[in-house]
Amino acid sequence: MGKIFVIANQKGGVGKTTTAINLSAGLAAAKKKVLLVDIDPQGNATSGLGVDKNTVESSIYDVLLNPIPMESVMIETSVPGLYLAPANPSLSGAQVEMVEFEDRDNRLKMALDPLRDQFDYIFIDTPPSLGLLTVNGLAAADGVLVTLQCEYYALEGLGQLVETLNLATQSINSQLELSGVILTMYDGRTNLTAQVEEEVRNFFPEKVYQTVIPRNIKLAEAPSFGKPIFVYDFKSAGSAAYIQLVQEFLQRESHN
Amino acid sequence: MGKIFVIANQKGGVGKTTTAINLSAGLAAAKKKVLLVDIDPQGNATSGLGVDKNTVESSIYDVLLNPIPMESVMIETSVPGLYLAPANPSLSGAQVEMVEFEDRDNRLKMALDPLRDQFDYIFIDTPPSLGLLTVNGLAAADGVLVTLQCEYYALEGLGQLVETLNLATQSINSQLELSGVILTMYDGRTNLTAQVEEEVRNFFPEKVYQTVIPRNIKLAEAPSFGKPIFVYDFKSAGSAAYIQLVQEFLQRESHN
Ligand SMILES: Nc1ncnc2c1ncn2[C@@H]1O[C@H](COP(=O)(O)OP(=O)(O)OP(=O)(O)O)[C@@H](O)[C@H]1O
Ligand SMILES: Nc1ncnc2c1ncn2[C@@H]1O[C@H](COP(=O)(O)OP(=O)(O)OP(=O)(O)O)[C@@H](O)[C@H]1O
Ligand SMILES: [Mg+2]
Ligand SMILES: [Mg+2]
Repeated sequence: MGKIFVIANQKGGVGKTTTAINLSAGLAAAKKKVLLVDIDPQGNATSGLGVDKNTVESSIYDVLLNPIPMESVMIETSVPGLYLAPANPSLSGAQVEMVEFEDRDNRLKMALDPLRDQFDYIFIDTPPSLGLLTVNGLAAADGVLVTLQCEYYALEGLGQLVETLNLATQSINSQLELSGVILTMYDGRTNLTAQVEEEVRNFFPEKVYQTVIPRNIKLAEAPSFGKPIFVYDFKSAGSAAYIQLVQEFLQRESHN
Repeated sequence: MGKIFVIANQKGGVGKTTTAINLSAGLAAAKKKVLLVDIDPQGNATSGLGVDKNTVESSIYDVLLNPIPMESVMIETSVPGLYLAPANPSLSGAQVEMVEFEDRDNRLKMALDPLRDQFDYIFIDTPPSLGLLTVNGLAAADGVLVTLQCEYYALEGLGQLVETLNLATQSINSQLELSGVILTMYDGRTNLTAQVEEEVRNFFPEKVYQTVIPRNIKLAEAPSFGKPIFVYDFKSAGSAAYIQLVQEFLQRESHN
């Protein structure tokens, strides 16, 4: 029975998409069957996996609005075992168009629940906001993975994010849990990183992954080739970190 | 007659707030009278200037919703000549609450226009989205400053941003122009930066500032002390770059 995770943080540029792509691709490489759902109108998870979002005919937009089944938009990626439900630019209109629907919070959940037994894991990449698209991700998921850049503004936003997760558990999804916090763009040489890490590990003792993702230029280069880090540069520090993350993710899941 | 600029880019984490704070503080240091308006519910421009957004009684939320005059929320910052209209967490509800207003796009414009002759420059910091808050910023402004991180996803999002700006000029603000593109987190040693810079300078020949903002840890440390970079570490590369940016901004404005 596949488990659904949403990768969320309203702070922008904190490694949500980079983690969504590399964690899901890494799990596929570990022989899991994985679906990555891109509900960010920017469509970075889509292009980061080498799919041209302007040529995608039907996308998550159609699944949420028309609706059409998720199966009809899912595509195989260049990574065996990894499937993608792509975004395209029309998704930026979805937020406003969905407001009128009675069940506007649960459109994604209704589309994903029937697919649970086809995948081991389903990941949802979200935009940097707490609007209706992200709410759909929170409603559909079993667990939230928060990527946290080791910098001041990202730390400051954590309180607001935790409040939103608590609200989500009360109003739209009582099963939702905070599955983990992943430190990204970690630079062990700076005081800033050390301060943020100390505060976050105190705040969420069990939840913060031991694995940290270092700042590594190869991770920023890989999306321009449409490839996960393992394919783009297997020997890089970024690749090693995400391989370790995949292992820790599987270990944590086996205890659940 | 004060000119109003909105700092926008729907891509997250590209240096919008860092530029909003340091450009406005730098102009104040150059004896201009400046107002910085924070319409991002994250309130990073507010905390980055040392103001505790949880103790702020009335904020931009009240200006947009009640409405109350901007003068009643404006506060003096620790930088002489720089005023702030702060955000607080209630702003995250504004987006949904404003949808019902007839004039929902122009609430900010109505609040700012009466203040034009009290300031030389007014800057608006926006959230990483193209929702109603950012639309209010586009409707209120004379010019848009786009901060662009020198990385692939940020470059990819430029097309969508330009389309949005064209739409904004047609539907909500015919005077709006693209005033400039500022390259941020620039790392001259990487191919990625060189590629992005080349593409962007070809795309917008005149608009891209000569001044680039280097990646500099001091810029990421300064907000945790609530200070602009000049006050936090005047000798840093980040400070030098923003001083140069202020000079180029004034030079470009004098030709307009
Ligand atoms: N560990 C890392 N080291 C270096 N660069 C990174 C790392 N992780 C992500 N990046 C780069 O930093 C930028 C921001 O990352 P990413 O786009 O994954 O964040 P995001 O949270 O998904 O952003 P948004 O809020 O816009 O959706 C991208 O250009 C990405 O390539
Ligand atoms: N030139 C720079 N060098 C190093 N760090 C920087 C630089 N500019 C910004 N930062 C840091 O990078 C992070 C993102 O910058 P910032 O918050 O200003 O971007 P933003 O576009 O306003 O983000 P959001 O989309 O969430 O509003 C912050 O932690 C900031 O301190
Ligand atoms: Mg993203
Ligand atoms: Mg910001």
